Amino acid sequence: MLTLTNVHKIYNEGKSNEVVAVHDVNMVVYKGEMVALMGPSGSGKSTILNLIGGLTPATKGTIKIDGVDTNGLSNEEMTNLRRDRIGYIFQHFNLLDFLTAEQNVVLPLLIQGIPNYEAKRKADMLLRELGLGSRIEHYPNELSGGQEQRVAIARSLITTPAIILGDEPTGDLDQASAYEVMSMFRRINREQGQTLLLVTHSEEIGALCDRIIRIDEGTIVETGLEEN
Amino acid sequence: MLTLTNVHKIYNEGKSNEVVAVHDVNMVVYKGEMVALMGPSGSGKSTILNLIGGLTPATKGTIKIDGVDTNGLSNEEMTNLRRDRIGYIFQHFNLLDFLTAEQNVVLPLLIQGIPNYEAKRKADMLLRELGLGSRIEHYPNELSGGQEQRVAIARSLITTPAIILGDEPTGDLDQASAYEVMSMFRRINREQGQTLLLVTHSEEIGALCDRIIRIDEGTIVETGLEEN
Ligand SMILES: Nc1ncnc2c1ncn2[C@@H]1O[C@H](COP(=O)(O)OP(=O)(O)OP(=O)(O)O)[C@@H](O)[C@H]1O
Ligand SMILES: Nc1ncnc2c1ncn2[C@@H]1O[C@H](COP(=O)(O)OP(=O)(O)OP(=O)(O)O)[C@@H](O)[C@H]1O
Ligand SMILES: [Mg+2]
Ligand SMILES: [Mg+2]
Repeated sequence: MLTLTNVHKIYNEGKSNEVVAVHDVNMVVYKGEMVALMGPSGSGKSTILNLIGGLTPATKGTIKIDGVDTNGLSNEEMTNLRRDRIGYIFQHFNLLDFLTAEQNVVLPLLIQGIPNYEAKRKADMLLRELGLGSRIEHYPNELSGGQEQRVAIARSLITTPAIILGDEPTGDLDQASAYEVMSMFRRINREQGQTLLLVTHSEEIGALCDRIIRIDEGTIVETGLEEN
Repeated sequence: MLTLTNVHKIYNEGKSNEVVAVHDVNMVVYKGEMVALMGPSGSGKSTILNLIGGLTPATKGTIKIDGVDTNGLSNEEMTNLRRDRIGYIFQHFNLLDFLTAEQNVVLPLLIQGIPNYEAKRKADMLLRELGLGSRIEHYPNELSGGQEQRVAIARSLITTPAIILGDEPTGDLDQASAYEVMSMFRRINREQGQTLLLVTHSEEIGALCDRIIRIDEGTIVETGLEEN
């Protein structure tokens, strides 16, 4: 499903402010798995998600999504891949603050050409399921941190993407809400076979996944496959 | 130190989209305490911090900081109180993205009229203590989420304010880094008598505080004083 082979990401390569964000990364996420990615602050977790999602180019190494080398794709092909097969929950949500919660969530469907009424119906259902039924018309600055996060989660799920990349998707939620979101993730993982790679700082959330990949100072230190 | 008496905050009062964010809030934080504020997503925690910090006006009720009713202050007096006596760590940091980590942290000192070299010295010391020695010249978009959070923490501490209001100050940190930040908070609390009110979703972080105030659906359900 997702394979990273010998991946490196270096910012400002060769300059005085060069930073090796990740190096020698070899990682696999199998189709239909729900995997946690954990590690200290600054260890490279968001970088790995950004590399997989094609939001930043790798300095070295190969990234394959469903066997397709993302380096070999044109800009348009990568954009289509992201639009149709990947759902992304950003660490700070990246909602559009001039759109309501509902409008933020329907956007990926409108981009796919789904009619407005159908997109709205799906968005409202998801938002209600996440406890935001009374916040559908609110703008991001009229929402609490955890409410914004749930809007971002809804937006990532609405196109039922094959792969969901979540960067601390429960970071702003209390424990009860976090568990509700995790059981929602587990349900779509079981019922629709969606693959999830979730960055988290919480061992409890990690324990709810099939395995935990651990990263430290830019490289993988545990794959969680050793126990099998 | 901090008293809230019969505080209410209603958004869009009287309109169809009226939201009661908090109501009937009675709360005290004593001088020199380190108190946690916990509750479900959307229950009113950020609202309470915003009310105390004067970032939003209360619809009803009284807020006193060191015996001074903040409602009776002029805009200028409130601004001075915020500048000199309150440190604020926002839920999403609110760093200025056109300033480096160091520049973001020196800003409150420059506003107080401290000379640049002295402010820089203090900022670098704090950033190093928080593990960001190698990130001093980085801009916010060149930092990881947890690194940004630590810059926000440094910025809130640099003026050694009497009161620190932290909105999930360890939310983007791994457990080890979170504990380091909490022991830093505990140290300044013990050594300098600073008062801290910290919103958190983590019971472990709450347990490191003197007591936990719990909020649910906009009103206080536990003060943590009952056990004494
Ligand atoms: N400008 C606004 N207009 C309308 N409603 C608002 C506005 N700002 C906040 N709210 C509502 O007030 C309630 C309390 O919000 P608040 O941000 O205080 O919650 P919180 O406890 O900090 O939540 P979280 O843990 O998710 O950060 C929420 O239901 C939110 O939707
Ligand atoms: N544009 C950039 N230029 C230079 N360095 C960068 C840039 N973006 C990220 N970094 C650095 O790369 C490293 C990895 O960052 P990344 O955001 O992947 O960490 P993370 O594991 O997600 O951390 P956190 O848990 O704090 O979110 C960090 O040390 C960060 O400072
Ligand atoms: Mg990150
Ligand atoms: Mg909040």
